Amino acid sequence: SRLEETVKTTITENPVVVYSKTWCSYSSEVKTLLKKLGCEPLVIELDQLGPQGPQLQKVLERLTGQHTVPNVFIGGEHIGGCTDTVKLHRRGELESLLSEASAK
Amino acid sequence: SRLEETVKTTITENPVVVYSKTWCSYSSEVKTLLKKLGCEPLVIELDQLGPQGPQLQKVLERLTGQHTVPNVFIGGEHIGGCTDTVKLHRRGELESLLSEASAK
Ligand SMILES: N[C@@H](CCC(=O)N[C@@H](CS)C(=O)NCC(=O)O)C(=O)O
Ligand SMILES: N[C@@H](CCC(=O)N[C@@H](CS)C(=O)NCC(=O)O)C(=O)O
Ligand code: FES
Repeated sequence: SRLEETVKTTITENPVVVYSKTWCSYSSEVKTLLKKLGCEPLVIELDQLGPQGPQLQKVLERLTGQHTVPNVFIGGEHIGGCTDTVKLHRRGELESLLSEASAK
Repeated sequence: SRLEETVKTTITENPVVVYSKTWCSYSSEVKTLLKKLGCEPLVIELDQLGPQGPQLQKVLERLTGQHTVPNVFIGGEHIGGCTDTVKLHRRGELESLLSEASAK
């Protein structure tokens, strides 16, 4: 579908992408963490896109199996949600992923 | 207002009350923590009450100054949100608050 192609292009052309919701604390946490590590994530706030928001969320579920936010991509790869990202950071792997994706 | 009276009665008659949203991870975290500490919170899921949900959320804001979820009450007292509750737990104060409340 066209929306699916849009998502694929977005995550390929942008080193760090976060699909988020403005009111969601888990989404805020992951955005704050990534910015703290010096990267400028492309943030897509699904609650600010009118009817396209839920559509995008469905496409993301089809592509990643994940229907929740935040939904994080680094270097075109699906990372996961907030807990997954924090886990990677605790293992010391997040920063290297970010530099590989040349997001810093 | 009648809704305000309902809230006041709810938090007075129930030792632990959590105003929550079913999809919210911060709400889940606080519910899990309280249950892990052996208490049976009364949980009110604001997203499952139709139009009354947003109304309740407004009343809670009037009563507590807090417009977010989760909104936690112990022994009739406003505790705060997820981070506030976790903070109390880390200081070792949550469990004593809980036992005091169930002794009332
Ligand atoms: N463990 C996941 C939890 C993700 C989750 O449950 N997200 C919630 C919001 S906090 C969600 O997407 N709920 C459904 C929705 O908002 O559409 C993570 O760390 O990201
Ligand atoms: N620090 C607060 C954050 C509370 C917060 O921002 N809650 C969000 C959901 S995670 C919220 O209520 N957003 C507005 C809404 O859902 O109406 C806490 O720990 O509870
Ligand atoms: S909506 Fe509350 S943590 Fe995501």
